[in-house]
Amino acid sequence: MRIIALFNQKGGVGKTTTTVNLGAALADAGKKVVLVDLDPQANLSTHLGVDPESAGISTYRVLTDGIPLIEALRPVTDNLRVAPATTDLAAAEVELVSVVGRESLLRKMAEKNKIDADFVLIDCPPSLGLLSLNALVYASEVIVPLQAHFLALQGMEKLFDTISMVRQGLNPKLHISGILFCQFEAAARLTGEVTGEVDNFIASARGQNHPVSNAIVFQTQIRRNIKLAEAPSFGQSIFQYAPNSAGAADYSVLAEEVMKMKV
Amino acid sequence: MRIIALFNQKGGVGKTTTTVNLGAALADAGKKVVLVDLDPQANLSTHLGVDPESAGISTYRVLTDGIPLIEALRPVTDNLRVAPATTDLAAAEVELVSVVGRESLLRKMAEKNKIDADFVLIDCPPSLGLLSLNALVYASEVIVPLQAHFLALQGMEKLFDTISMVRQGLNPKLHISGILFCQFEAAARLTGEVTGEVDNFIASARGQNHPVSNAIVFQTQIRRNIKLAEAPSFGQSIFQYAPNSAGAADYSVLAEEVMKMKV
Ligand SMILES: Nc1ncnc2c1ncn2[C@@H]1O[C@H](COP(=O)(O)OP(=O)(O)OP(=O)(O)O)[C@@H](O)[C@H]1O
Ligand SMILES: Nc1ncnc2c1ncn2[C@@H]1O[C@H](COP(=O)(O)OP(=O)(O)OP(=O)(O)O)[C@@H](O)[C@H]1O
Ligand SMILES: [Mg+2]
Ligand SMILES: [Mg+2]
Repeated sequence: MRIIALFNQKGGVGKTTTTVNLGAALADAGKKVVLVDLDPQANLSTHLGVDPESAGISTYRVLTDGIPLIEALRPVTDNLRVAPATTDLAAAEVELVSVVGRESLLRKMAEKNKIDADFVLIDCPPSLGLLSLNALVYASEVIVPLQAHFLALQGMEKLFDTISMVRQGLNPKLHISGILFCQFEAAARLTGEVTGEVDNFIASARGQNHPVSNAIVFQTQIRRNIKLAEAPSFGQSIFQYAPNSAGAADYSVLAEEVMKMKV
Repeated sequence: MRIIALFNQKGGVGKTTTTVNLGAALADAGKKVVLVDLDPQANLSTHLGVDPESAGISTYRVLTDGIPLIEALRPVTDNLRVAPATTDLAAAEVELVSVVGRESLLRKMAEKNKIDADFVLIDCPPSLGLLSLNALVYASEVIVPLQAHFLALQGMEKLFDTISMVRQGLNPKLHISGILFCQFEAAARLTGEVTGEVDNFIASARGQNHPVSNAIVFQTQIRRNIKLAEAPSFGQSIFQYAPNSAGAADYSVLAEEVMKMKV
């Protein structure tokens, strides 16, 4: 079972869009997939057409009431289940501040039962706080969605520091498995500069004890495609909403690449 | 003096880009402008070419060491000063959890001295946590940068709830003065749907006690323009980097509209 955190504290880079559509593509390819919404915005839940406030267990209750993660799972399509978030998850950061082992609560509640899945994908909020830490402690690998913009590149150092911190203490096997360019505009001058910087950085980290030393930059780039931004308003993945779009093609190819990776 | 929080918990909508370029346009128009970076990503500081880790007082120290805001101000250009952030601001949320009056620390430190400014613009992080609350308690008005995407629209209710909460307790005069469409793509079908929904919502809130009842939707729309994403890598505003670009035109026109508003 691969447990993948979609993590980047920079806002709006494509974390939720990737969690939903990579998840749906893996499920369509016959893999058993679980998605976990750890963002108080509950965008993942909304994108899948799940009403966060409707009946059922949310990730907020998994963390604060100690309910096993398996009890929060709801079926979405064949092979795809989701643990939805509610907006009160925003309160968890403050409520859990003095709880011992607060960073490991998700892992603890997930490991209460054997979850029958090939992939678990966790959608993180745009922050380095307690909710993202819970994802990083439970995950075995991190995929970093990245927009090829300067401001998104700026935060990478802090992102690496956070993963290093989790590796040293709570989860030694955590590593970045891949960096994924989202909302990709190949023609923009800035794009070439940023992709070049990322390639150089990874090359210089090879062989060292660094969170990104074994990472790849996915060959698949998710192109800007307005259909990806339209799909959430129908509560659908890109494959249900616009199966012939560039967005659907890109996420299908990405799923192939993710399944072939050596991890 | 108008104290404006650029606030939207949705990530990547254009908060930082608007704070820098609206600030620069107001300064170029002869207004005295102060920018405050309250985001631990320190993107505002980087965008202005200010090294967050260099010597000087940061907003982290303003909040945690009780240093008057005026002492954190550094000159950027004529009429423009900034209070920069450092990445350790991320720790402030946890460090201040048990401090009495923790939501009002920024206001308290700002009001220690008379700040000679026509406009104070505060860049908020993508969250509803303590840092954003500090901005909302100190601000007299909120401008909401919004991308015309479904997921960005989803969070508006929670955004209104947060502003209502601050109005009831700590800052009764707080209101949303304007909603600004950023990264605007007029041709996209989704754009028409979202702008229509926002217009309808505001119209239905008129005359009620609602944070958005007196808001306008700015006539100015900030178009998608890659030059706006290139400028930060040079530490410049759009006016320094690409004065003849659509981005520079849009933010100039916005500044005119902001100066003419009745508040
Ligand atoms: N490849 C793409 N082409 C066009 N629009 C996209 C693409 N990927 C994502 N979007 C849109 O861009 C916006 C940001 O994407 P998304 O919400 O997935 O990012 P995020 O990193 O999860 O944001 P947050 O930091 O707020 O959680 C959304 O409105 C989404 O619909
Ligand atoms: N009108 C625009 N056209 C093109 N790119 C833009 C535009 N406005 C902002 N950007 C780029 O889009 C990205 C998101 O913008 P920005 O960082 O200002 O948003 P934000 O709301 O401050 O994000 P965060 O939630 O992470 O603080 C940045 O890389 C920025 O350079
Ligand atoms: Mg998201
Ligand atoms: Mg920002």
